[in-house]
Formats: sequence, C-alpha cells, structure tokens
Amino acid sequence: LLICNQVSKSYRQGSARVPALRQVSLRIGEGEFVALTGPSGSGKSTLLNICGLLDQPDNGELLLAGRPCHGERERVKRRRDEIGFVFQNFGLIPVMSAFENIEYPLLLSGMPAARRKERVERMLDAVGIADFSHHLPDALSGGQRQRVAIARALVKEPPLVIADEPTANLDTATAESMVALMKSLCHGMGVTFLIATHDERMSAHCDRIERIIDGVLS
Amino acid sequence: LLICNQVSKSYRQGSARVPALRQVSLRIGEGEFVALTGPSGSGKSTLLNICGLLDQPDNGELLLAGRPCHGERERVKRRRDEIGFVFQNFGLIPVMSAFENIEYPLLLSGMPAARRKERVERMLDAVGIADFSHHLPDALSGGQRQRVAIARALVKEPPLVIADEPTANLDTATAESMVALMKSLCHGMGVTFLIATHDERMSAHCDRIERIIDGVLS
Ligand SMILES: Nc1ncnc2c1ncn2[C@@H]1O[C@H](COP(=O)(O)OP(=O)(O)OP(=O)(O)O)[C@@H](O)[C@H]1O
Ligand SMILES: Nc1ncnc2c1ncn2[C@@H]1O[C@H](COP(=O)(O)OP(=O)(O)OP(=O)(O)O)[C@@H](O)[C@H]1O
Ligand SMILES: [Mg+2]
Ligand SMILES: [Mg+2]
Repeated sequence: LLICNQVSKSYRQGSARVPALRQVSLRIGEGEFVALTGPSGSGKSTLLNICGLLDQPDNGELLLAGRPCHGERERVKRRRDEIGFVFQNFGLIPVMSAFENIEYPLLLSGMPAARRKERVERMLDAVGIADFSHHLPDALSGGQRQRVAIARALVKEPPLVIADEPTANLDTATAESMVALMKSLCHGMGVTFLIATHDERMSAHCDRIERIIDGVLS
Repeated sequence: LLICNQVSKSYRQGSARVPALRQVSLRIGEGEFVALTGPSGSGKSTLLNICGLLDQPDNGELLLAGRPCHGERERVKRRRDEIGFVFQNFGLIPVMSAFENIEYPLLLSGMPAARRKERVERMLDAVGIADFSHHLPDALSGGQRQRVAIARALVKEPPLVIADEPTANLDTATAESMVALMKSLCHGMGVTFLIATHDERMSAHCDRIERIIDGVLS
C-alpha cells in the first residue's frame, strides 16, 4: 500500500543543513500493523509527515496504493480521502469541541448529518470520552486530547492510518484499549497502520517493528 | 516542604460542574522524589497546577515551605523563585530558541550573563540537545522540545520541581538519562520532585508513588 524509495529530507537551519532522513526505503502492505521506533530526533515524525503527504522529500519517491502524488491538489485530495493522521502534538482545532473535532473529516466527505452523529458517538465511546464530547480542547486533559486526535484519525476508517506517538499521554489501561481499537480496525476492516512510538506497550502488539537511527532505517 | 490539606477543585462546563479534585491531602518532605500516577483524566495536572501555584483550589489549603500563599503577587513571586515546572504540553516560547527558553528563568533571577551562558550550556548538555541550542521550538522534534522544557525547569535548581509527564515523548535511553538527571539533583542538591507520570520507567525510580483516581488520592 505504501512504498518509500530512497527518501531523503534535510532541514535548513541557519547556514547549516540538518539531515533528518537519509535514503529511507520502506514497503508496507495492506492491513499491516507496523511500528516505527527510534531515539528522540531520529527522524520518525519527518518520515511520517512524508508518508502522510503532509511534506515532500528532497529526493526519492513515495507511492501510495501504487501511485505517486503529483502536485499539491492531488496531495490534498488523497490526504483527505485515504489517510487518517494522529499528530504528535494532537493538532486539535481549539474553537471546536471534541465532538466537532472528530466530526470534521466526515463533513469533508459529505456524509449526511444523522450518520455523522452516529459515527462520531461511536468513536467517542470507543476512545472513552463520551462524557466530554462538548468540551473544547483546553477543557480536556492531555490524554483526553490525545484520544480525540485518535478518534478523528479513525472516524472515516481510511485505508491508511499514520499515528505519531499516539499513546504518549495515556495510562496503561487506556493505552491498551487504544491499541485494541486500532488492531480491531486493522484486522476487521483491513486498515493499514504505521505508528511511530517509543512505547513498548504499543510496539509489543505490532506485526513489524522498523527501527530508525539518525535518519537511517536499519 | 509541600502540604495540601483537603484540596478540592472543580471546573464549570456549561451548566455542569466537573469535579477534578476531591478533598486531596498530601505531604511531601524536602528531598523526596514522588510520583503521582492515575488514569487519564483523573486529576493529576489539576493537582500539579495547584501545587505549582499556577491555579487555586476551590477549597482546602496549600502550604509551601510551611507558609500559605496570599494573593496573586506573592504567588507569582514564590512560583518564580521556588518552583520549576515542566508542563504537559511543554509551554515553550515559540519565538525563542532552545537556549533562550532555558535561559529565561535566569534572566528573572538577575544572574550575570557569563554565568547564565555557562549554566544554560551545562543544562543543554545534560539533556542532550547541545547541537540544537539555536533551534526554535518548531524546528525541534517532540522529544527535543520536552527536553528543553525539562532543562528550563531545572536550570535554577529550585527547591521544588513539578513535572507533568516529563518523559511522555522520550525513547527509553533518553528517558532513563532524564530520570538520572533529576535524581542527581534530588540527592545532590536536595531538590524535591513531584512528578505526574504513567511511565513505569519513571515511577520505578521514585521514593514514593501516590495514586489518584477520579480526583481522589488513595
Ligand atoms: N523545521 C525543522 N528545522 C530544522 N530541523 C528540524 C526541523 N524539524 C525537525 N528538525 C530536526 O530533524 C531531526 C528529526 O526530527 P523528527 O521530528 O523527525 O524526529 P523524531 O524521531 O520524531 O523525534 P521525537 O521522538 O523526539 O519526536 C531532529 O533532529 C530535529 O531537530
Ligand atoms: N478547564 C477545564 N474545564 C472543564 N473541565 C476540565 C478543565 N480542565 C480539566 N478538566 C477536566 O478535569 C479532569 C481532570 O483533568 P486533568 O488534566 O487534571 O487530568 P489528568 O490526570 O492530568 O489527565 P491526563 O493523564 O490525561 O493528562 C478531566 O476530566 C478534564 O476533562
Ligand atoms: Mg516525533
Ligand atoms: Mg495531565
């Protein structure tokens, strides 16, 4: 489903260049549940942003469902239709409630209101924050915000979910139920997962663990 | 050093009240290294914000070094002089580099420039981001931001450090060195630590583990 070929990315920092990814090649098949681990600063978020069509590599190519992405318009469309993304810092919309944040991707997909409501409420239950559906993000605890971010990424049951440290703020019981939720989508709906994590509680459940150090996939 | 007596706090949410803390009583002695654990949404951040003089309880009292805080002016002063705080979402100043974010508490303390530079560089080394001292927060990885937040809380070697999930975004090796850094300040300088965490790698090293569930300290 996802193929990276010799992907490289570096950042300009003042006069220097920070090499974040060095010729990374990676193949992920449909329905796989893959963990990406590595030290802090090793390039996990950078790689996920490229796989999630949020950013472009300096070199190399990315194929999603066998096809490369040409141009911003196509990237935006495919990102919206084919990928659910859990950001490392959650990326919730501050002026929208938990319910509205989770509903948002469904608005873009043109789903009718009654079905949206039913789908969002199911997700709120699944991540255990039904009682907080009307809270704005600043009226939610860290782990509650993280769970809204997870629910938002999953609500459309997209073919590919990319999650960047999705359990970092969660206690063990909550983390375990998030893993179970993701696995059920994976095995039940064939959703593919690529998860950056240093959390053993998460990587322990993955089919495959890819390791990255200093921008190099080993 | 820190005494909470029957501290209660609830939040208004629309017409409802969300009880976050229920008559919490807690005593922490000088030089103790205490973990506060509990499920997501159980009240950890709320309790830490009160202990850190960032927020006030609805009921009950807080004594810091035996003395209560009266009035905003005194709270600001004592917060600045006596407490280092690691926020769950880091709270870095976006327009300031890693170096400047860590230096900031020293500016408020009137330390001369040469000593400040020396102290900040020591902290940057201690948290392993010396190479990124000039990066702004958005040019840092999640775990690098977290380490800047830790360095900023420790740079003044305050009598009390309050840390809210300080290792959430860190790989195991980095997390272990952060714990070692904090313990050395604790045992070497007698700094007291109150750390909210669900991270076993952290709580395993604490003298004491306090558990909170639904706003009640057991
Ligand atoms: N905009 C940027 N400008 C300069 N350097 C950057 C930028 N974004 C990231 N970097 C650097 O690129 C490297 C890789 O960052 P990345 O966020 O991919 O790491 P990571 O593996 O996700 O780390 P963590 O586990 O701490 O989240 C880091 O050293 C970081 O400082
Ligand atoms: N401003 C607010 N308005 C309304 N409710 C709030 C507000 N801030 C926090 N809460 C609620 O108070 C409860 C306690 O929140 P708190 O942030 O203290 O939990 P926590 O233990 O730190 O959780 P986590 O482990 O997820 O970070 C949560 O249920 C949260 O939704
Ligand atoms: Mg990252
Ligand atoms: Mg919290």
